[in-house]
Amino acid sequence: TAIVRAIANQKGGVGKTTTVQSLAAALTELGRAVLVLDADPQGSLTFSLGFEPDELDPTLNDVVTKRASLVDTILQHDEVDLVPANIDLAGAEVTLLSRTGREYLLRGELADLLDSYDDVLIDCSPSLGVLTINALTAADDVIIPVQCETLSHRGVAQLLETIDDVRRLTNRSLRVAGIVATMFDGRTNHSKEVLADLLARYELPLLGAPVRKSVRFAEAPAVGTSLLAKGTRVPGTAAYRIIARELIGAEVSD
Amino acid sequence: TAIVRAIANQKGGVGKTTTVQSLAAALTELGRAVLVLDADPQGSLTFSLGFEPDELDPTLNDVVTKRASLVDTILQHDEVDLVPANIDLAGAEVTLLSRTGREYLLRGELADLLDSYDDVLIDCSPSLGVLTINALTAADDVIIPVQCETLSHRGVAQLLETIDDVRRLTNRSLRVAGIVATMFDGRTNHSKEVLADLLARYELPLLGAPVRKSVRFAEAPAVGTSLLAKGTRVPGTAAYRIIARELIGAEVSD
Ligand SMILES: Nc1ncnc2c1ncn2[C@@H]1O[C@H](COP(=O)(O)OP(=O)(O)OP(=O)(O)O)[C@@H](O)[C@H]1O
Ligand SMILES: Nc1ncnc2c1ncn2[C@@H]1O[C@H](COP(=O)(O)OP(=O)(O)OP(=O)(O)O)[C@@H](O)[C@H]1O
Ligand SMILES: [Mg+2]
Ligand SMILES: [Mg+2]
Repeated sequence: TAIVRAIANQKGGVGKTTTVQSLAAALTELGRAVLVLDADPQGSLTFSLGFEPDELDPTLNDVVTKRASLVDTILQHDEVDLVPANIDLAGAEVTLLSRTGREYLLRGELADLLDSYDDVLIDCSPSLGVLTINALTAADDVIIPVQCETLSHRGVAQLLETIDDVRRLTNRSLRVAGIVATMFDGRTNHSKEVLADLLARYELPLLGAPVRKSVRFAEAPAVGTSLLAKGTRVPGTAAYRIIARELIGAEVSD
Repeated sequence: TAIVRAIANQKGGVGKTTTVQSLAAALTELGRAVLVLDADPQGSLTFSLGFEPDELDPTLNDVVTKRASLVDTILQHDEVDLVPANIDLAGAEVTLLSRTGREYLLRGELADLLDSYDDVLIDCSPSLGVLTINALTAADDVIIPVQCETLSHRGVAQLLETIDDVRRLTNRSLRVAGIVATMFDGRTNHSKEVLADLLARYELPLLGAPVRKSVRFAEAPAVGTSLLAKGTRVPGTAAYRIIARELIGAEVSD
C-alpha cells in the first residue's frame, strides 16, 4: 500500500512544488508507481507538469464540492499520475468551513487509491489552512522544504506546532521525515549558517544532501517536465535522486 | 493625506516583504513619514523589523476581532512605524466570514491615520484571501513584485483578475502602479526573457530598474533592519531607491 507524504511549509517560494515534481520523477526512475496531488489553488504543480490548470475539469475542487471523486480527476503524465488543481480550489476554505470532519476529506478520498500506487506526494500551498491540514491528516509523513535563508527558517517552528496539533487531533501516526534544503548556495556562508542552525535547533534529519541552486530549476516549469526526466545534469538533480533513495530505504549507490 | 499602496502577489517567496521594507526605508530617506502594515499571519515584516511577533500585543488580529483599534497597535522602529502581525491573524478568514462589509475593515481603520503619514505600505500574504482583499480595497494603488521566473509569472494574470473584481465591487479607483522585478539574475537569459514576456503580455509598467539578486537581502531579516538603513551598497538597494523616487514623482537624480 502507498506511502502518503505531504510536502509542506507555509513560507512561500521555498521549493515545495519543485521538490514534489523532482522527487516524483526520481521515485519513478526507481520503478515506483507515483501519484502526485496538487493541493494549491495556484496550480503550480499542475502547470509544471505541462497542463493548463484553467482548462481542466474535473479538478480537486470538484472533489471538495462533491461533484466528482478523486479517481475521476486523475491525469496521466509521462512521469507520474496527477490530481490537478486550479484557482477554483481557493473556495475550499469556505466550502468546508461548516462541514463535519472537514479535515478528513483527502484521507477518505485517497483510501481507495492506496493499493494502486507506491507513493503519493501532496504539494501544499503556502498556508496552514484547511487544505494543508487535510494533507497532514492524510499523510504518513511530512517533508519540509526549507530555503536556507532567515525568513524561511522562521516558519519551521510554527509548522512543527501545527504538525503536533494534527498528530494529537486527527492523525496520531504522522511522522516528520525531515528537511530538504532547497536552493542551497554553497558559495555564501548564509546558507550554511542557516542550515546548521536549523538542524541543531529542531533536531530534524536533513534528507540526503542540500539541493544546490540552479537556474535550470526555474526554467523547467515552462516546458512541463522535471529536470530529472529531461536528463539535465546539475548537482540539484543528483541531490533529489539521493533523497528519493533515502526515503524508500534503498541503498544509495551514486 | 497618505497614499496607501498594497504590495501583493499570491505567488510565494517573490520578495513582497523585502520590497515593503526596502521601499519604506527609501521613502523615509526621502523625508516621507511612512507606516507599514503587516497583513500576513507569517509576520515576516514584523520579524524583519526586529520584533518578535509572538510576544506582541495588540497586533492586527486584535483589530480584526475588535479588541483594539489600528492606532493602538502601532510600533515605532528607527525606520518606520509598523502595524504588526503574528500567527493569530490566521484566524481572520473565519472571524470575518459572516461579517457584513468584511472587505472594508482595513480601509475603515486606516481612514483616521491618513493625515499622520505620507505613505502607507501593506505587506500581503501569499494568498488572495480576505486579508489581501482588504488590502486591495484600502489601497490607492498596487505594486506587484515578481521574481523573474516562470512559476512566479503565472500568478500575475490571476492577480490582475482579482484586482479587476475589487475595482468593480469594493474600490473603484484602485490603480496598478506597476511591477517590481525582484531577485533579478542578470547573468542568465531566463530572468531577462521572463521579464520581457511579462511586460509585453500585461502592458504593465516596470517600476524603476530590476532589483538584482544578492545574498545580503536574505541576511538582512536576521538583524531587524533593511539594507538601505544599514548603508549596505549593493545594486539592489540602488534599484529600490530609484523605484521610491519614481513612485513619489521625484526627480531621479542618482
Ligand atoms: N534548486 C533550485 N535552484 C534554483 N531555483 C529553484 C530551485 N528550486 C526551485 N527553484 C525555483 O524557485 C521558485 C520557487 O520554487 P517553488 O515554486 O517550487 O516553491 P514553492 O514553495 O512551491 O512556492 P509557493 O509557496 O508559491 O507554492 C520557482 O521559480 C522554482 O523554479
Ligand atoms: N533581491 C534579492 N536578492 C536575494 N534574495 C532576496 C532578494 N529579495 C528578497 N530576497 C530573499 O528571498 C526570500 C523571499 O523574499 P520575501 O520573504 O521578501 O518574499 P515574500 O513574497 O514576502 O514571501 P511570502 O510569499 O512567504 O510572503 C527571502 O529570504 C528574502 O530575504
Ligand atoms: Mg508551490
Ligand atoms: Mg512576505
